[in-house]
Amino acid sequence: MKVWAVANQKGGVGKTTTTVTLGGLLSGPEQRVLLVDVDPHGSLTAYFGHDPETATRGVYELFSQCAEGATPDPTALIRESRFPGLDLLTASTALATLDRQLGTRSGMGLVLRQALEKVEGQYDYVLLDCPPMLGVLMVNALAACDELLIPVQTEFLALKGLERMINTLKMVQKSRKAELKYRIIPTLFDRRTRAAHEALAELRRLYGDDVWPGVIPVDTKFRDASSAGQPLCFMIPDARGVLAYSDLLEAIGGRLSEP
Amino acid sequence: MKVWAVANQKGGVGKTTTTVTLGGLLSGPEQRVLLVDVDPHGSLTAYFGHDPETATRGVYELFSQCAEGATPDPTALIRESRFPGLDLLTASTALATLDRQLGTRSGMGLVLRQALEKVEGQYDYVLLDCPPMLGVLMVNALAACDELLIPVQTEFLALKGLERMINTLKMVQKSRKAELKYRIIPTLFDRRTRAAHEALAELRRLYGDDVWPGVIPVDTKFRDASSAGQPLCFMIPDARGVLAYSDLLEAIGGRLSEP
Ligand SMILES: Nc1ncnc2c1ncn2[C@@H]1O[C@H](COP(=O)(O)OP(=O)(O)OP(=O)(O)O)[C@@H](O)[C@H]1O
Ligand SMILES: Nc1ncnc2c1ncn2[C@@H]1O[C@H](COP(=O)(O)OP(=O)(O)OP(=O)(O)O)[C@@H](O)[C@H]1O
Ligand SMILES: [Mg+2]
Ligand SMILES: [Mg+2]
Repeated sequence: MKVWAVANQKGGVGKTTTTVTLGGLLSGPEQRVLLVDVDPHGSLTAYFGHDPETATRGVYELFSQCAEGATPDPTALIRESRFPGLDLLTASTALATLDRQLGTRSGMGLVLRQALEKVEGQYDYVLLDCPPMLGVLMVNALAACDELLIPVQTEFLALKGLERMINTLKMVQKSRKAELKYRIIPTLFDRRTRAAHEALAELRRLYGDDVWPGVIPVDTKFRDASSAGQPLCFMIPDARGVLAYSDLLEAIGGRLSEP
Repeated sequence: MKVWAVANQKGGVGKTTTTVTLGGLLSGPEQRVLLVDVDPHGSLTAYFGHDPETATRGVYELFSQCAEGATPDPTALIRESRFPGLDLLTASTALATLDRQLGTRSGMGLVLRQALEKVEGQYDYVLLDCPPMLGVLMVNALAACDELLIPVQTEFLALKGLERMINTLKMVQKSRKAELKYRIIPTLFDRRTRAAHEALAELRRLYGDDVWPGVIPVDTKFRDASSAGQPLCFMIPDARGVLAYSDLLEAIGGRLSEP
């Protein structure tokens, strides 16, 4: 079971879009994928038609199980989506109160990791969609994943924020046993603007091999897919954005599900 | 002194771009504006050339003053920008630890409001750039402001998240004396895509007069402005995006500074 986290403290860089699209490409009758929404805002949860305001079975319950002394177990909390082989662990707005509730209480950084150990073998891939903020939820996701995907918008402000994300990783790295591999994914690349080409060149200069050699282009069909509540690869399999994410999957060792 | 907060829990909708552009349009030799970066990620701080990793004088210090029992006073923390009449109160990454540190300690929701009372009369406008997450920082900004601007991307996922933002307001409203007026600002409007027109129509149907009648169009020059570290109105005064923000200012009662 491969566990990938999709994270960046900068907002609106394509974290949810990356999680949904990769989940769509990986899942099928022979290959099972679990998408976990670790963001209190619940974009992924809403994408699949659930309401984070009222959701009562999801990631938050893992933390309440742990606070009561039990080992967190997601089995009864997981929901099926309408797509074969694609399951969900949803978010709720209550997750936004976790940092305040847990305060400086120790040991709450491994809740997600312990929970995913319970479903080892039931899924081929688990994808974690992270919130745009460093807190207990992001720390949980970074402790639970084998590899980290960092979507970065190809523009100046986003590059500035990336340094901070990498510094955060170095901080978390100290508390992990295995090395946390990460890969930077240039997203929302608009080939018509000079600023995008300059930002991309700068990104490759600063981070070299840590950056995936391809780019995810701007593709307005992602917006249509989100209003339809389905991964774009199920709607328009040869859309520009889908083909780019398929190339990414090959580069990071993901096996595309047989269509 | 008018205090406006720019907030939305959804990431990447143009909060920082709105704060910077309105700040540029309002500020000048005769009209003084304070921009406050309330986001631990520090996009606004980085935009003006400061580093949120190392910044030691800013919003975080207001909270430490308050935790030590003093009344928070921003006077010594405010920095001048290189633009006349435009000052900054910067963010630092340490702000991300506030929720955990403060835990359920009461009374920390009014720090920003008390601090801004200390500079009453020194500024004509104060703009608060909020983080994409509900926590003690957002609560502080909502308690400190007279009016709230909510940038909303004109697409499906962002509309779903808006409901949650409005519910949050209703929650915070209970603890405020004066009514919190808000206005929804359609941003990143791409007139070439059907999804944008549909989302805009749906936004107006759901929220009626709470939505500003105009739109902020997609304008790639905002990206060039952010790499140049200056508000777009100082670089290209008649750019599409700048003209749209000037229209917005007129609608919300802002006085454009004499160029
Ligand atoms: N390659 C793309 N082309 C066009 N639009 C895109 C692309 N990727 C993402 N988007 C759009 O950009 C917006 C932001 O994307 P998304 O919500 O995935 O970002 P995020 O990083 O998850 O945001 P948040 O920080 O709020 O969690 C969405 O409207 C999405 O449809
Ligand atoms: N009207 C616009 N046209 C084109 N690009 C825009 C526009 N408004 C914002 N942008 C770009 O979109 C990206 C996101 O904008 P911005 O950082 O202002 O959003 P935000 O809501 O502050 O994000 P965060 O949630 O991370 O704080 C930036 O790259 C910015 O340059
Ligand atoms: Mg997201
Ligand atoms: Mg911002």
